[in-house]
Amino acid sequence: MIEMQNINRVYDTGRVKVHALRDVNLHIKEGELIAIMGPSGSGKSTLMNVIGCLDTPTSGRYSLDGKAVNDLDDNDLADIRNRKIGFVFQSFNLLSYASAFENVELPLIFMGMSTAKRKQRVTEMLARVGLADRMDHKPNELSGGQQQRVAIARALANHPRIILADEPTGNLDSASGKEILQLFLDLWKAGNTIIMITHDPSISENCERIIHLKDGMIENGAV
Amino acid sequence: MIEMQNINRVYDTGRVKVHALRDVNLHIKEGELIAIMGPSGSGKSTLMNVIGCLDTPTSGRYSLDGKAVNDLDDNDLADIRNRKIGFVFQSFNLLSYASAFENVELPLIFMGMSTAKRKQRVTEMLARVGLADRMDHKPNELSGGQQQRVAIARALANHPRIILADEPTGNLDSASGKEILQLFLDLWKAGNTIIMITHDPSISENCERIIHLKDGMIENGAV
Ligand SMILES: Nc1ncnc2c1ncn2[C@@H]1O[C@H](COP(=O)(O)OP(=O)(O)OP(=O)(O)O)[C@@H](O)[C@H]1O
Ligand SMILES: Nc1ncnc2c1ncn2[C@@H]1O[C@H](COP(=O)(O)OP(=O)(O)OP(=O)(O)O)[C@@H](O)[C@H]1O
Ligand SMILES: [Mg+2]
Ligand SMILES: [Mg+2]
Repeated sequence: MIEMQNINRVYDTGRVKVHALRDVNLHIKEGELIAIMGPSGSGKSTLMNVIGCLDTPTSGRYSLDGKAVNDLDDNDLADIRNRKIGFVFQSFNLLSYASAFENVELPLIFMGMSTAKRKQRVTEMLARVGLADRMDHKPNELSGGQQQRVAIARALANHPRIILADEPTGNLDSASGKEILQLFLDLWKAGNTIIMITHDPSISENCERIIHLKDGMIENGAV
Repeated sequence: MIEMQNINRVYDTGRVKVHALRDVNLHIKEGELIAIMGPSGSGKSTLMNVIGCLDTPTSGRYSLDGKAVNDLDDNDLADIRNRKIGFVFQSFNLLSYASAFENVELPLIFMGMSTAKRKQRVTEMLARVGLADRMDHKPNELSGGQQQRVAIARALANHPRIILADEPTGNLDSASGKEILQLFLDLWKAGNTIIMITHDPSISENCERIIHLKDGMIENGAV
């Protein structure tokens, strides 16, 4: 369902130039549970952004569920980002002026969910990540790990079938990290596809397969 | 040198109220290497901000090197924050419009270091954290772990005697994390005081003592 051929991504601002992904070949089937690991700066987040249709490769082909992403129009892309894929960002990307509740609610508003159903879904998601008593707090009124959990709740609110999580437990103590891992495992057993960037062996050892990145290349060739 | 008695910190915005630190008693001597651990939301960053004179307690007494912090004027406080204490923030707090080099250089400009000496010091610090080839990148042109390392370089640039690091390896792979740990251990052996918030046992097991926080309280009473 995720097919990448000869994917390259070069960042070139004129002032700086970095070849962040080099000839990446990747094949991920529906329902897989995958960990992406590698040194800081090796291209993991860049790869995740391309998978999530948030960034366009400099060259190469990427098809998602059989359709070339390059050929999709803005509506298709919006639909993918809002409904098909849930993305947990490494730096959370929360709206600073909105509460935890409102941050999680936003994608549900976009997909046209009713107010009553939104309230139920948001409350459920925030409770699931242990933040029932923090729903009215804004991001700067939350601890780092709490902000991370709001980002997780927001990514999962729409019940996406593909979950992309960029270091989802980096700011969490081991007990909270275990709860989040269990949440992802439950979603995987329900048939969803989960791809997690992690530095944490206690997470990667639970995954079906580990993709190792180094200097923008997948080690051991195509996967 | 760090003496806290009955420290309380209540966040009260009218809309939300959280008793983040409760009757904290703490005594840290010069030259100690300390880990602070505890669940997400337990008050670790709040405690660190009070120690670092970035936040004022709601009640209780805090003295640093024998002086009551409450009695210090703005100049004393600025001096403490710029020269005595190096602070690595959990969310990095880098200037988004400045390069890695400029971000690390800023505290050195404030203390009046010459241009030539600044160039040497900044280059040295960034090389020390493995970012010699990323000096001109702005934060949004850096990976998460690279941003974290810029924050570390900036905190250490002024050679402070007290280093406060809030989860300094949360975004780093284990190899990079080990290098950063070694950097802190070297600084500790040189006689500096190091206090690190961490969720990582491979860091805390290297510390002289571990302070455990839970629900705003230090477990096992005064330390
Ligand atoms: N400005 C604020 N207003 C209200 N509550 C706040 C504010 N900042 C933090 N809090 C609350 O205070 C508590 C302690 O926050 P703190 O950031 O110290 O936790 P922490 O131990 O560092 O957590 P983490 O491991 O997730 O970073 C949290 O429950 C948080 O929701
Ligand atoms: N906008 C950009 N412009 C230039 N270079 C960039 C840009 N964004 C990222 N880079 C560089 O591309 C490389 C890959 O970045 P990426 O964020 O994918 O790494 P990563 O594997 O996620 O690292 P980490 O584990 O530290 O989060 C890094 O060396 C980084 O400096
Ligand atoms: Mg990354
Ligand atoms: Mg914190």
